[in-house]
Amino acid sequence: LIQMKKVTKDYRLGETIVHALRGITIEIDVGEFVAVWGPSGSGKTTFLNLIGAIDEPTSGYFSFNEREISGLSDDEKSDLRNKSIGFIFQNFNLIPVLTALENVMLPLQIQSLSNAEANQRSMYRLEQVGLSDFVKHRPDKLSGGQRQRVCISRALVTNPSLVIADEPTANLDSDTAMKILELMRDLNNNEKTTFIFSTHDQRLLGKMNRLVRMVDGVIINEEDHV
Amino acid sequence: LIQMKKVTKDYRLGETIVHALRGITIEIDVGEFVAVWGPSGSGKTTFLNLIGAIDEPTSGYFSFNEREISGLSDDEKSDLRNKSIGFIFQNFNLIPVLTALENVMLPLQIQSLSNAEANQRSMYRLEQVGLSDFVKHRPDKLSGGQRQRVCISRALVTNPSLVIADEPTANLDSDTAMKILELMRDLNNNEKTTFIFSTHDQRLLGKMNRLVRMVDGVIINEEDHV
Ligand SMILES: Nc1ncnc2c1ncn2[C@@H]1O[C@H](COP(=O)(O)OP(=O)(O)OP(=O)(O)O)[C@@H](O)[C@H]1O
Ligand SMILES: Nc1ncnc2c1ncn2[C@@H]1O[C@H](COP(=O)(O)OP(=O)(O)OP(=O)(O)O)[C@@H](O)[C@H]1O
Ligand SMILES: [Mg+2]
Ligand SMILES: [Mg+2]
Repeated sequence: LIQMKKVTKDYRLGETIVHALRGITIEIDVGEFVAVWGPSGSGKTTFLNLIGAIDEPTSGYFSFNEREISGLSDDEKSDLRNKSIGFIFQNFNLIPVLTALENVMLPLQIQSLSNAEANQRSMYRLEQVGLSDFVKHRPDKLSGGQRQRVCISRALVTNPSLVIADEPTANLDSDTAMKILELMRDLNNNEKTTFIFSTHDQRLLGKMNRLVRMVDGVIINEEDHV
Repeated sequence: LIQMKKVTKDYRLGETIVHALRGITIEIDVGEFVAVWGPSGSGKTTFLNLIGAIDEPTSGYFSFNEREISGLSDDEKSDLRNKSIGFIFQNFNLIPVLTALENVMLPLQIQSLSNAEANQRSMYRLEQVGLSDFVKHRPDKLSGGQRQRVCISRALVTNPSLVIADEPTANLDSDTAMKILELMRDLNNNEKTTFIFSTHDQRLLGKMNRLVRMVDGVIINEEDHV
């Protein structure tokens, strides 16, 4: 599904250059359930943003489903994201003037589904994360963990083939985190949905099929579990 | 230091009322190191906002240093917060157009310290959390865990007598989280700084002096550790 060869990512900051990724080589197949972990600032979010075609490498080779990403136009990338990828952002990115339900419906309305179907699928995803009673709340009227769960629902509502989850349980208590993990495991087992996580959460790390360790913009360790 | 008796907090949401706190009775003394934990949506942030005089109870008695909070004017509350309380917010609240350093200096500039002294104290706090190389970055040029650490530095820079920390390690890897905990423990031991946390983080919960469990807006369990 995903192939990266010696991918780098630099950010310019005034006079200096920040080398956020310093040569990433990795393959991730359809149906994997893999977590990237490592110190704060090591490049995990940057890596996930490249996979989600939200950002572009500075150098190196990156292909998604055998198509090289740098060859795609902005429209093609945007289309790819909307149809195939569900993204759970580390800083949420909910739209403040929309309710929880409206935020979750948005990706489906971009796909021109009917309001009725968008509504039904969004309500289903919000129930799955325990938010049935909060669908009319706008983000500022929700707790941190409730906002995080709205983001999770939004990422799943399009039935994506790839879910990219950046710290999806950082604001959740253990019971809720475990329920979310079960939900994602089921999708992975039943629908073959590919999951790529970034997480510091030991409760999740212990349950991954594959762990990729990142330090200072490079992958330094890989572990496979049965 | 803090006394609450049968404190409630209601939010109005259109036609309905959300009973976020349903009768909280608790005492917290100077020098304590206490964590509030419980399910997402159980009222922890609401509770911390009351303690920090950011919000007011709907009913019940609440005093801070023997002074009843409902009797204070907005200016008196604002003064209390700026001089005595350091607040680490669950959703960060950094000012986007200011650098990390400027964000940390802000509470000291409100206190009319000289720029030189504000700068020196802020650099010290940023070093303590490992951010010396990032002081010129604005928040959008920082990782999630780096933003969280800027918030921690900002809360400590005024040398407050009370630190209120809402999920202060949610975005931090284990090594960094442990360093932050050590830093706070030292302040608690050496300066008698009072710490009140809300956290889901098992790495922290295992190291608290006192654990307060909240469910559905009430305290249902207390544990003291030696
Ligand atoms: N301004 C508001 N208006 C209406 N309801 C609110 C408002 N703020 C919070 N709530 C509700 O009050 C309840 C308690 O929220 P609070 O933020 O205190 O929870 P929490 O324990 O901090 O949760 P988390 O662990 O997810 O951060 C939640 O159910 C939330 O939806
Ligand atoms: N737009 C930007 N401009 C400059 N530097 C940036 C930018 N975005 C990120 N960085 C830097 O790149 C490095 C990697 O950031 P990234 O967000 O990928 O880290 P991370 O592993 O996700 O960290 P965390 O665990 O704290 O979320 C960090 O040192 C960060 O300061
Ligand atoms: Mg990150
Ligand atoms: Mg909260």
